[in-house]
Amino acid sequence: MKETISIVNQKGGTGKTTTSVNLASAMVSEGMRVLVIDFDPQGNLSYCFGVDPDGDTIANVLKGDISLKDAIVVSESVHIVPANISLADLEISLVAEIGREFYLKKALDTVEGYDYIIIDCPPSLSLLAINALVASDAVVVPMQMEVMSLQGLNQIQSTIQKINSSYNKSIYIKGILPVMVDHRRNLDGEVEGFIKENYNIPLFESRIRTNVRASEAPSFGKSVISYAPKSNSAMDYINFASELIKL
Amino acid sequence: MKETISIVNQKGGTGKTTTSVNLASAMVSEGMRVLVIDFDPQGNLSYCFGVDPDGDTIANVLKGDISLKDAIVVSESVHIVPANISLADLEISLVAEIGREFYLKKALDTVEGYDYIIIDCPPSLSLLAINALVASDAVVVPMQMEVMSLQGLNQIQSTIQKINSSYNKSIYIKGILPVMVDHRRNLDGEVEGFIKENYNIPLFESRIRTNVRASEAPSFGKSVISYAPKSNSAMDYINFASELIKL
Ligand SMILES: Nc1ncnc2c1ncn2[C@@H]1O[C@H](COP(=O)(O)OP(=O)(O)OP(=O)(O)O)[C@@H](O)[C@H]1O
Ligand SMILES: Nc1ncnc2c1ncn2[C@@H]1O[C@H](COP(=O)(O)OP(=O)(O)OP(=O)(O)O)[C@@H](O)[C@H]1O
Ligand SMILES: [Mg+2]
Ligand SMILES: [Mg+2]
Repeated sequence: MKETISIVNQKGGTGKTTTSVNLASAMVSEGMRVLVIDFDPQGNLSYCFGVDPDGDTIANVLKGDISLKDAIVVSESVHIVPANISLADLEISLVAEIGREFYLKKALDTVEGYDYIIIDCPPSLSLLAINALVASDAVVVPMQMEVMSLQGLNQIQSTIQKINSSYNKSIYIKGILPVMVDHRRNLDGEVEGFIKENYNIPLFESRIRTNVRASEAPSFGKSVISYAPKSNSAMDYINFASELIKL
Repeated sequence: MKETISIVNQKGGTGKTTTSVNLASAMVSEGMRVLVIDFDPQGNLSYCFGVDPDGDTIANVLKGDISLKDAIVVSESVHIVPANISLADLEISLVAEIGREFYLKKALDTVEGYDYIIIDCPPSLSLLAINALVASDAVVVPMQMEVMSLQGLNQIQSTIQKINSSYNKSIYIKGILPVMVDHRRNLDGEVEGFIKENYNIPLFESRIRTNVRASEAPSFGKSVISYAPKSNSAMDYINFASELIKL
């Protein structure tokens, strides 16, 4: 019953990391066993969970230094494989390798016992993101309801199509998650309407509202579920976890 | 008197493109001759200026198909070299080339007559960003006053130091520009204070406040200076342009 989900959006700052952290934490509080892979050389997810950036990382795993199991650290009962800048060099060295798109998939195939594996992706559709997609069953696209955010949707769709026809016959977009939503702005409703009319991609029911607690939590090395459990952002992510688990 | 400025931040969604578009437009309204290079395969800057994404782009220039001069299009009196997804393939093909860090610099050396050249960079510190830095006199770092944004500052500093010691002896960070500022939030003031105490990087006087007009403008293919000249964001960018020109 394991499902591997990539959190993807090549547009920057669309709440990918915030969603990876809080979705994982919310799922665990619903009794799920969850593994999160920090797959961004920026290492933001690792920072959000208060993980030491200088230990073993996913780059060491993909290089073959250690097994994935041995790279796992635990925070808030979430299992995490950290990342740091060494992942950027790893990506460059991978470019020349045969089967370069399958390195993450092969590593994830060595572990079992998880209900969900979540992969936090960088703001690009380069080789790292391709590895994440090839290794995944489904994709969640966190999106700001902004004009500039619409720009990237076509590219995400065509990337998934290419992966479907070459490497991973069954990956699909589970849905778009509107994040940093502000219901007072007309723009949010307009962008949402535009997506429903022009794209054949499901929109989740859940909405993640803008809430300062979500951006404060990382400085305490905690998810917002743990840092501010009664806040809007904690409630929103718990709703989203329930919606996702029921699908 | 030409100065080439890279708009850099490997953290996503920190207002790099919004700053590149509106700084360029504001400088032109102050009588400057400005060239902007869209250097992100997402092509957001090109979209913001209403430029056709399927014409000649900076990728064609770097491949040697056409001269930089012939790739220039004009919008709001700003000279623009567009970009689209072909820049991503160009980056990959550049990895193996000798002198791969100097391709943009060589292209920019073929034009003259500009007071400022502005380069809009992608959310990464990969080969494209390195080309931009090697070609630049100075760097502006637009930053949200958020905990997660602080994460990247060390990396930017060490990247600039490495470039100084290898390729471009004189590039420096002109300053950090706080963007999407919300004075009602305590977090903004705390992050600003943290930067002043812990980093030896200048903070500009100007502040770019959060203002929905800035995010509406792109759907009209205009800068916010042109779309909503009396809005807070237009005023803030005009202030910033004056501050920069006087430095
Ligand atoms: N619901 C929210 N309310 C308020 N702030 C938020 C919310 N979600 C995210 N943020 C803030 O917005 C910024 C961007 O979020 P985040 O880093 O999660 O995006 P990202 O897509 O992972 O960025 P990148 O493209 O750099 O990987 C961060 O400073 C984060 O704290
Ligand atoms: N001052 C502002 N007020 C309101 N919204 C803003 C402001 N500046 C930028 N935005 C919005 O925030 C989002 C991110 O801005 P922008 O695309 O300029 O950042 P970026 O750093 O270029 O992102 P990327 O890392 O993807 O290149 C966009 O939707 C933009 O319209
Ligand atoms: Mg992230
Ligand atoms: Mg941009």
